[in-house]
Amino acid sequence: MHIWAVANQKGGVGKTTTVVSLAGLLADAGNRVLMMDLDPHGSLTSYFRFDPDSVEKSAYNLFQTSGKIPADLPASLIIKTGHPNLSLLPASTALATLERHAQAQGGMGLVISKTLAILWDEYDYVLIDSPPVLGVLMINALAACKQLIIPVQTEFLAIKGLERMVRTLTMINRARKRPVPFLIVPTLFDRRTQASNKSLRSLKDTYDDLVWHSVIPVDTKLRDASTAGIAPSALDPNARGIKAYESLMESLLNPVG
Amino acid sequence: MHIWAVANQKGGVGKTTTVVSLAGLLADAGNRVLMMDLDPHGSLTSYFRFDPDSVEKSAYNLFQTSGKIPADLPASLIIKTGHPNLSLLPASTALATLERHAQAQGGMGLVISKTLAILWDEYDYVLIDSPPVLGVLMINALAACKQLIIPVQTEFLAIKGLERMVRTLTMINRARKRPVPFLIVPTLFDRRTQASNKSLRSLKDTYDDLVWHSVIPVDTKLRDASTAGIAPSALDPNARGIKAYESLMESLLNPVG
Ligand SMILES: Nc1ncnc2c1ncn2[C@@H]1O[C@H](COP(=O)(O)OP(=O)(O)OP(=O)(O)O)[C@@H](O)[C@H]1O
Ligand SMILES: Nc1ncnc2c1ncn2[C@@H]1O[C@H](COP(=O)(O)OP(=O)(O)OP(=O)(O)O)[C@@H](O)[C@H]1O
Ligand SMILES: [Mg+2]
Ligand SMILES: [Mg+2]
Repeated sequence: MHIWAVANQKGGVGKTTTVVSLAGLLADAGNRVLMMDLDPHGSLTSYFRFDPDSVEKSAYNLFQTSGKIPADLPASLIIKTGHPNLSLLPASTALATLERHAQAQGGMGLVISKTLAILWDEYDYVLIDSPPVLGVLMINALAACKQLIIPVQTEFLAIKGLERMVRTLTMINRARKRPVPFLIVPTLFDRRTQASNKSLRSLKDTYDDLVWHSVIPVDTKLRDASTAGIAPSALDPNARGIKAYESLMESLLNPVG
Repeated sequence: MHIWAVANQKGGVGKTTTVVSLAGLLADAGNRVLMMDLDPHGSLTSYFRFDPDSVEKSAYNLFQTSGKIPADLPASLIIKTGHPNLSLLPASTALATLERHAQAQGGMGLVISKTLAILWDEYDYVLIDSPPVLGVLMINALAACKQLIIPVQTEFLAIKGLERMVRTLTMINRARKRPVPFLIVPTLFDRRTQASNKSLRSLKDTYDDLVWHSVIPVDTKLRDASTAGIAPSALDPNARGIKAYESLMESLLNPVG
């Protein structure tokens, strides 16, 4: 099982869009793919027309087990998306209450790792969407993943916030046996604007080969797909945005060096 | 003192951009303006070149007082931005730890209201930026404000998330003596795309006169201002984005009906 998490404390940088784009492409290639929505706001869950406010079974149930997860629980929470080979473990807005209990209960940082250990033979790829906040849910995603993708908008505020994300990651990596490899992916890139080009150069100057060699361009087809409630590759496999995500998938599947 | 909060649980919809644009314009008109950054990620603080990771005095200090705020504390946390009449009470990344203690301490929802009661005669307008998460910091902003502005990107996922925000607000309004008036402001509007126009229509169909009569267009000058670290009106008072924020300010200052 390959476990990829997508995280960034900055909001609106394309985390959910990255999860659904890559997951759709991996499923199209014949892999059994599970998406996990750990964002209490539930964008990924809403994307596929499920309601994070009223869903009865969700990732929240995993955190109600005080540490020992029953073997049959994870599979019972998973729903089909209608896209072949693509399943979803939805979010519930109740996830927002977990932060408050994290202090009292302790040890909540490994709930998702334990869940994926139970599901190990069921899926080839698991893609985890996380909220734009450093808290117990993001920690779970960072602790469980084997590869981290950090989408960054090519503009000042988003790059400023990246420093913090990279520092957080370095801290978490110290506590892990094996550090998580991460890739910084420039998103919402608009080649017509000066600001995008300047920011991309400064991103590469600062982070060097931690930055993916290409970019995800602005492509309204990616928005149209969320309006239609289908994975972007199902809407238009030849769209610029999808072609870029295909090349990102290639880079992740065949890391150089 | 007029207290405006800008909030939305969806990330990247232009909350920080709205705070800095309106605050700059109100300051240019001769008002004494205070911006408050309640986002642990500290975009507004970084915008003005202060570092949320290392700032010693911040909004975090207000929450360390277990309920009774010393009269001289709020003013001691405020810094100048270099823009005339515009001050900032910065965020610290330590704000991210508050959620965990909120459960144990209780009554943390009114810290910002109590702070502004102390600063009442010092400022004409206070604009509060909040994180994209429903938690103790957003609750503080909603409890303290007299007017709420909800920026919404004109696209499906952002509109879907709005339902939850409006429901949250209705819930909080029940606990307040006087309900908070709120205005939904369409942002990042790109009149060239079908998706923007369609979404705007559906927004108005659903929320009627809760939606501002105009829109904030996509304007790269707003991004350029954050790269330059100055309020957008100082960069270019005639930019499309700033003209739109001027008209929003008018609507807020002279509400119809
Ligand atoms: N490459 C792209 N081209 C055009 N639109 C995009 C692109 N990537 C993302 N978007 C749009 O930008 C908005 C933000 O994207 P998304 O919701 O994926 O970000 P996020 O980081 O998951 O946000 P949040 O912090 O709220 O979780 C959405 O409306 C999405 O459709
Ligand atoms: N009208 C606009 N035109 C062009 N760019 C914009 C506009 N409004 C916001 N932006 C840009 O979009 C990005 C997101 O805006 P901003 O950071 O203000 O959103 P936010 O809601 O505060 O995000 P977060 O959820 O992370 O706090 C920023 O890069 C900002 O410069
Ligand atoms: Mg998201
Ligand atoms: Mg912000």
